[in-house]
Amino acid sequence: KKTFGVIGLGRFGLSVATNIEKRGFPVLAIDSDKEIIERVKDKLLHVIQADATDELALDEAGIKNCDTVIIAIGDNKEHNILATMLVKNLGIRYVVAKAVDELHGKILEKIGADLVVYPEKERGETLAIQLTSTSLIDFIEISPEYNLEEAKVPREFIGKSLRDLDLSNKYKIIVLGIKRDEDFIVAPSSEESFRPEDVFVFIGRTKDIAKFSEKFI
Amino acid sequence: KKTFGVIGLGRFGLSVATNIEKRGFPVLAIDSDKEIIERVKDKLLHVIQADATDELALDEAGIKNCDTVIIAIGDNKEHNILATMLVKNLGIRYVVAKAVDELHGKILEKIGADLVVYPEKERGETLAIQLTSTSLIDFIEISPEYNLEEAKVPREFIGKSLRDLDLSNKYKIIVLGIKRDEDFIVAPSSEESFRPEDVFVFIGRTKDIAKFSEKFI
Ligand SMILES: Nc1ncnc2c1ncn2[C@@H]1O[C@H](COP(=O)(O)OP(=O)(O)OP(=O)(O)O)[C@@H](O)[C@H]1O
Ligand SMILES: Nc1ncnc2c1ncn2[C@@H]1O[C@H](COP(=O)(O)OP(=O)(O)OP(=O)(O)O)[C@@H](O)[C@H]1O
Repeated sequence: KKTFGVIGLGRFGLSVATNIEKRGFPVLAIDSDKEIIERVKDKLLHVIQADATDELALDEAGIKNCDTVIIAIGDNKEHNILATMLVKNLGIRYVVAKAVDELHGKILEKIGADLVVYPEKERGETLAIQLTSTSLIDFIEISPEYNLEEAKVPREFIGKSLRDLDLSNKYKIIVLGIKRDEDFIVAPSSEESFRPEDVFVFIGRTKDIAKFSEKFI
Repeated sequence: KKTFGVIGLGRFGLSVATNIEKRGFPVLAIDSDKEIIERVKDKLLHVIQADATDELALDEAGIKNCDTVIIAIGDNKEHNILATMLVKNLGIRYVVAKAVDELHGKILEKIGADLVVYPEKERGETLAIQLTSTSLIDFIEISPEYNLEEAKVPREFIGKSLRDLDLSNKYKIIVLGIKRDEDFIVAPSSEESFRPEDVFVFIGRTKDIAKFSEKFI
């Protein structure tokens, strides 16, 4: 299972860390500030106090076990940039870094960040879309209340048709498609029945999906 | 056409304002800081320098013409709260306010904000979703063979339930949601029946959608 590292547990970093854990993935959460560690340690499973500009400390914290690391250090741009470089040097495959402004973001791209995020700017854009939007898919994609999910077909569903399973009424999820071998069956008919190895894609409210996953996945 | 007001042109507020304008809606952009006004006036059409804690100044700026106002003042929580109260008092129908933390957000709800946003926390959540999820919609949106469509409900469908209409079997399209008044019904149950003015969103193969549209739309 993919492991994530989050460095910097301010509002953005803490939210990234708790939400990744909520979705069932292990998170290594790091911050240099003792008070922050105290405040967040009941909210996260693995919290370590360490200075992310100290390569040895990062290594000892176990950062190399992470597939993806998110650098969420804020005000201190130099620390943010240095931590990003060190994490990339330690061989982390995918590094996401938060930028304070465009110039900072350009530097982060140059030094190897695989993805640069601008939380305030990007949330401003999605809010503008929400306030002016007439598209349901925009709404689903940017609303944390609904979700698009992909999962291996539960053993109990194999051999049963969508009509019999009646998922939209029983679990309030709608099946958009089935991935079978290398193919996508988009908008399957209700006669379609699941086969072993099928992966199905569905949408629904996040809490309904959680209930469904708990039961079958 | 709906008019928007944005008060506070920091990273979040400026992004909200420019993105709403980009989508074709008029924006009244307000900030009290002369340096900020200088920096943003080439990026926005209507920028006014005003102190949003001054009710008269707000009125003179023309805030009452706005259908929706977004309060994006940051550090200064009291200014943010007061501006929210004044804007609500001036009769603005829908007020969105940015909160710095949970306590601040609770106060904003109590004093009448219709929507409270936490940009860093919310962007953290959507990043966590992006990093841990896989998306069929990307596939549908980039494949010329399948399509995502939105259409006014055909007259023949009004009063009929999704179960009776049996669209996935008859026309090979799957209904993802229904837009009704200002609401989205995502993943509707098969008992849901269409009402006049409904707009529904569906996916399917491009040729099946073409057949369907030819018949009903
Ligand atoms: N060298 C470092 N190593 C580890 N953590 C660090 C380091 N420097 C700063 N941090 C931590 O990064 C966190 C986020 O930084 P800060 O609060 O300055 O950013 P912010 O932009 O205000 O955050 P947010 O907007 O996400 O609330 C802080 O908790 C801080 O202790
Ligand atoms: N009373 C006021 N009236 C109008 N504008 C104000 C008032 N007080 C503050 N502002 C403006 O609100 C803007 C945003 O505030 P600030 O920069 O403190 O928030 P921030 O949280 O750092 O912003 P962001 O994270 O969006 O960059 C500033 O440009 C500031 O000039």
